[in-house]
Amino acid sequence: MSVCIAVTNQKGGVGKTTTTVSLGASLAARGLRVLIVDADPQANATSALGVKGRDEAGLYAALIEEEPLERSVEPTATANLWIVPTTPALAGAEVELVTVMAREFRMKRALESLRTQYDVILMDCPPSLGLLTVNALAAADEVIIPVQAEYFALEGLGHLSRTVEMIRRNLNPQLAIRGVLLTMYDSRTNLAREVEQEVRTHFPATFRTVIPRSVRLAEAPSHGEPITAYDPSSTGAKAYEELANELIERLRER
Amino acid sequence: MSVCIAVTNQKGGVGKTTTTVSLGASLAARGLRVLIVDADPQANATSALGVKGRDEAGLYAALIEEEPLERSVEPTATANLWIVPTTPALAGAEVELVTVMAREFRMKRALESLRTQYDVILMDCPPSLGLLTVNALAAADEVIIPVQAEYFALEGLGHLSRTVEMIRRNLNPQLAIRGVLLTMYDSRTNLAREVEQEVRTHFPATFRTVIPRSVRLAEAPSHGEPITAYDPSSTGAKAYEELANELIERLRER
Ligand SMILES: Nc1ncnc2c1ncn2[C@@H]1O[C@H](COP(=O)(O)OP(=O)(O)OP(=O)(O)O)[C@@H](O)[C@H]1O
Ligand SMILES: Nc1ncnc2c1ncn2[C@@H]1O[C@H](COP(=O)(O)OP(=O)(O)OP(=O)(O)O)[C@@H](O)[C@H]1O
Ligand SMILES: [Mg+2]
Ligand SMILES: [Mg+2]
Repeated sequence: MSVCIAVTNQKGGVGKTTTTVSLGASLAARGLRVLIVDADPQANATSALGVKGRDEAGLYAALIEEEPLERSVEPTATANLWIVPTTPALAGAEVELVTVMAREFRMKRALESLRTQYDVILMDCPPSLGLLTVNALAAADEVIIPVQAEYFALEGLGHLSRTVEMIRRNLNPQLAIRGVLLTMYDSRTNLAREVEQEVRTHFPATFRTVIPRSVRLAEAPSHGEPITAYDPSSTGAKAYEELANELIERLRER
Repeated sequence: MSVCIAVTNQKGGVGKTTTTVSLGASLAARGLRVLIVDADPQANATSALGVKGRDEAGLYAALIEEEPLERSVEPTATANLWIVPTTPALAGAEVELVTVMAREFRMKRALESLRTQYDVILMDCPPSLGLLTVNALAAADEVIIPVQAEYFALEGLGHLSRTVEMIRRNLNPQLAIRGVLLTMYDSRTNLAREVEQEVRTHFPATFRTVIPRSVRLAEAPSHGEPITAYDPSSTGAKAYEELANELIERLRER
């Protein structure tokens, strides 16, 4: 199994980074070799795993200077989990890629030689549909779309699925939406239940697993640890473990 | 008094749109003439006020085709509150502005003729530091930075304040950070208190007013109403009313 997944949603703060890091760590705990690619200039996935990015290496160098990406892969404190870290310098790539040849395929090319070394590659995307996200979608086999169970996140889903369709038609014919994931779910509110119903109706591929709002998930990044290390018995850790199982099930059915 | 304020933070989901709409409505309730400019292609401020954007009008036409902005101003259901709505087509401006002359000043020019008609202009920014946000910062007199009381939002503050400093030196000498605003504050968690302490230490201009987490604020947008209309007695509405008072106090001291 070697699959490359983009974790994306242009709506901000829906749990993209938390999902990439927590799901990555949960898959690694099951023995899969997992690579996380931090494609967001905020570099939150990098710091959430306690790693420090270097400006001259990493994704920016691979996208703009076509440096081989192997050199930028770093181990994390979690077994079976590696990362291509990033720094805010990556924001420059968003503008510099505009006039570069085959600009949408730079990430795909950079990842090609790494594909065989990992079972799962997870790409954390910035909250936009700019060239960094387009690159990740052109390189990916499939997409996971985290959605906070609230109104603005729901509103943006239609626009995002049209963009994925556009990428499939123009850049990446086998790109599939693997699933929409409900995050920060607070079952005490009507809002969450209403949004869940809307999402499940319009997106049948929505994961059964729902990630509850859990402050332990928000605390873990300040310790530079994924939830599997910071508090493995928390509801957040258990939910991402369940998601890892559900994803493996779905990947086996492909 | 005529002041133009950019509400910005590249971290996603920190309450930029909620603050722009709720603060705008609270200032309008005090009798000030307020204009909201939706500078985010997600167009969340537009839908939160129950307004529909038109692709051919609005901010995109003003930035790229230099159409006068007056034509795009629409009233809202709230007295004294108007909006320049937007649609996802605005995302195109982020790429198209890259090669345009005086690209950072298009928003400033577009707003010039409107400045005298409003007491306060609030610009809702997208979760990035791209050309739309740079345009808003070049046009603004001051900046309000919403920060969720969590780790990733805290981490991004240093980078944002360096960017504001860069804009002040190169594009807009009188740009000042009016304040950092703590949002979605859950006083039951240590995380919130720790982040608050860090923020107040490094950013002395942090507003006294803190916005609590309140599900009524998350419900209001699905009704197309600001919190002042949807649930004026909620803790969220009262907090934004307090913020409006504190802002007016600070603006009088300028
Ligand atoms: N299930 C959860 N319960 C509680 N807090 C959460 C949960 N998931 C994420 N968070 C917190 O919510 C905030 C937003 O999550 P996160 O940063 O992962 O979203 P994002 O989509 O990656 O944001 P951005 O759009 O800025 O990249 C973070 O402070 C994170 O720690
Ligand atoms: N004080 C609050 N209490 C509860 N929910 C809130 C509060 N403020 C905002 N929200 C909700 O949290 C989510 C994020 O807020 P909002 O969309 O305003 O942030 P943003 O910074 O504008 O996001 P983006 O980065 O995508 O532009 C929304 O669903 C909003 O309704
Ligand atoms: Mg993120
Ligand atoms: Mg917003």
